[in-house]
Amino acid sequence: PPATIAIANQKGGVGKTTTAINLGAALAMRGVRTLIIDLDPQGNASTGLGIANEARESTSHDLLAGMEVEPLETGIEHLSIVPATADLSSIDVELADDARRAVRLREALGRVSRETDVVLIDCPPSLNLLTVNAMVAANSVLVPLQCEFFALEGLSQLLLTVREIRRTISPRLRIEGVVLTMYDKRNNLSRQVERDAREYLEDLVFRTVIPRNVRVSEAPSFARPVVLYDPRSAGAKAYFDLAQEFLTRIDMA
Amino acid sequence: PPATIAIANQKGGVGKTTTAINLGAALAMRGVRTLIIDLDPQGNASTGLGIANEARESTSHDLLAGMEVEPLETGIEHLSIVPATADLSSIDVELADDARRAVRLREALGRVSRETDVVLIDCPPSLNLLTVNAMVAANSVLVPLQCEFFALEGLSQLLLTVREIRRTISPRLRIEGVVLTMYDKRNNLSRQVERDAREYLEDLVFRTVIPRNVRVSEAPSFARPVVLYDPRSAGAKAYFDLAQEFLTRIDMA
Ligand SMILES: Nc1ncnc2c1ncn2[C@@H]1O[C@H](COP(=O)(O)OP(=O)(O)OP(=O)(O)O)[C@@H](O)[C@H]1O
Ligand SMILES: Nc1ncnc2c1ncn2[C@@H]1O[C@H](COP(=O)(O)OP(=O)(O)OP(=O)(O)O)[C@@H](O)[C@H]1O
Ligand SMILES: [Mg+2]
Ligand SMILES: [Mg+2]
Repeated sequence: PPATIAIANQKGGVGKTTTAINLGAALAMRGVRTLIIDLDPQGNASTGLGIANEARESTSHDLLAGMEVEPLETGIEHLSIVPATADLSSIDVELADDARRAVRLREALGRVSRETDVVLIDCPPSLNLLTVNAMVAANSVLVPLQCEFFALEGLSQLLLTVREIRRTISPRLRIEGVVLTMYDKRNNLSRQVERDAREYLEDLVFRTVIPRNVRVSEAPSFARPVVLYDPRSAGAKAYFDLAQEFLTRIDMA
Repeated sequence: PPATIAIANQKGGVGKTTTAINLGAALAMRGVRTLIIDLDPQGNASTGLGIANEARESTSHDLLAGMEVEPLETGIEHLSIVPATADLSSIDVELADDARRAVRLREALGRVSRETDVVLIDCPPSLNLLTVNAMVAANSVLVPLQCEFFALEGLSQLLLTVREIRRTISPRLRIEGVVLTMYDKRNNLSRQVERDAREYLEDLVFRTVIPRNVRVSEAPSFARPVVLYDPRSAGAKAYFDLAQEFLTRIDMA
């Protein structure tokens, strides 16, 4: 079965979607067959990869509801996606009486990821049923950590959630690592957060640091990952490095 | 009763907490008695105002559970807060069988805001029961909108939710306005988002625009709002302007 990674952090705007899109694209460019599952009702990963609303016929909501789903092509070789729509936000209510509501994605994933090497699940900014489903379906959790003050505050809550899932449903779930994002070398705060993260989390923190780079935030408006929109930019280079380090960490380099 | 405003946007990291803290502090500095309700389990508004975890004895979770709550002083005259802790995240489950779960905050707010002019409710990045409670308790919704590509995408979902609450529970709920945040004048994207927002939303968009300003992101690490941490900074000036424009809009200038 494919290496399945949940990209999660309940703090909002830290770079979860940007990491799912660009790590996914960088892996695909190296020939790694990659599937992105958009599990956020905002559908930003689907939009950032140019999937129009009308094209989102079979979605991650359908996957959780137990229906047959066919991933969509993204126009990037080896990269496909199961897109999201807003109706995903009612899944808590729909599955409220289902005793197996936490394992729905794990059960469904086998059917959509037959010819896949890596699955990346983009999570919403919350520790709700959607993020729990992603963690239960995953082998490990990748945590984007923005280099800002509020970033470290939510981390202990996230690690507690992972530990609880490991204790109850997924004994082998682990943290893949923490990726520092939007690092601004002119800003004291960034240096401080990096120092604190490496001291407190040690080897969990990836060596690759993603800089704040305007080309990264421009890329989604052209419906392309920054690694294709501007491959020579500092942001793209960092995501190529991240893909290399990621493959080494999961023994696929 | 006080003017009650929900600061909401399900897109993460757009400046909801930063706006609650700094609009709140700027209003208090003008003698407007202001109460902040931290309704995000991350508790960032509480942390950003220097409320230590140990001091969060009576919280917004208690408010929703129907208990007596006494707001805490923030050290800033005329500004008080009902802080948040992580147990707020289980409120969905706790109130699942309560037919009145959506009006809990509205019913409780009268008891804590007797000597208040303005109540600001900081919402989590989601359209869940917490944000619904905030909108039902409020007279209007203030929407921080980050000047980035994904920002406009979630707006229609947010406006639909407000319309639904107006139709079902709160006939007088309206949009106070949209505040553009993290505007970077060097960045084409910011100009484009501003142009689109003013064309699409017209007078709903506040004239005041909050610039991206490193002093704003540094302030929380000193547990002070930027309007006190560095009142001459571009970020602080913008929040003073916002407070002026806000008071004019709610007829309290
Ligand atoms: N390295 C970067 N440099 C500049 N801008 C970035 C960078 N990474 C992300 N961004 C921008 O920051 C914003 C937040 O990023 P993104 O949407 O990926 O975060 P998220 O964690 O997925 O947010 P949410 O919590 O809403 O799901 C986006 O507008 C994105 O384009
Ligand atoms: N005008 C600004 N200039 C620079 N940084 C800013 C500005 N406004 C907010 N920030 C920083 O951006 C990050 C996101 O802001 P904030 O936490 O207020 O957003 P939020 O919408 O409350 O996030 P969440 O969705 O997680 O609740 C924070 O680290 C904050 O310090
Ligand atoms: Mg996202
Ligand atoms: Mg916040």
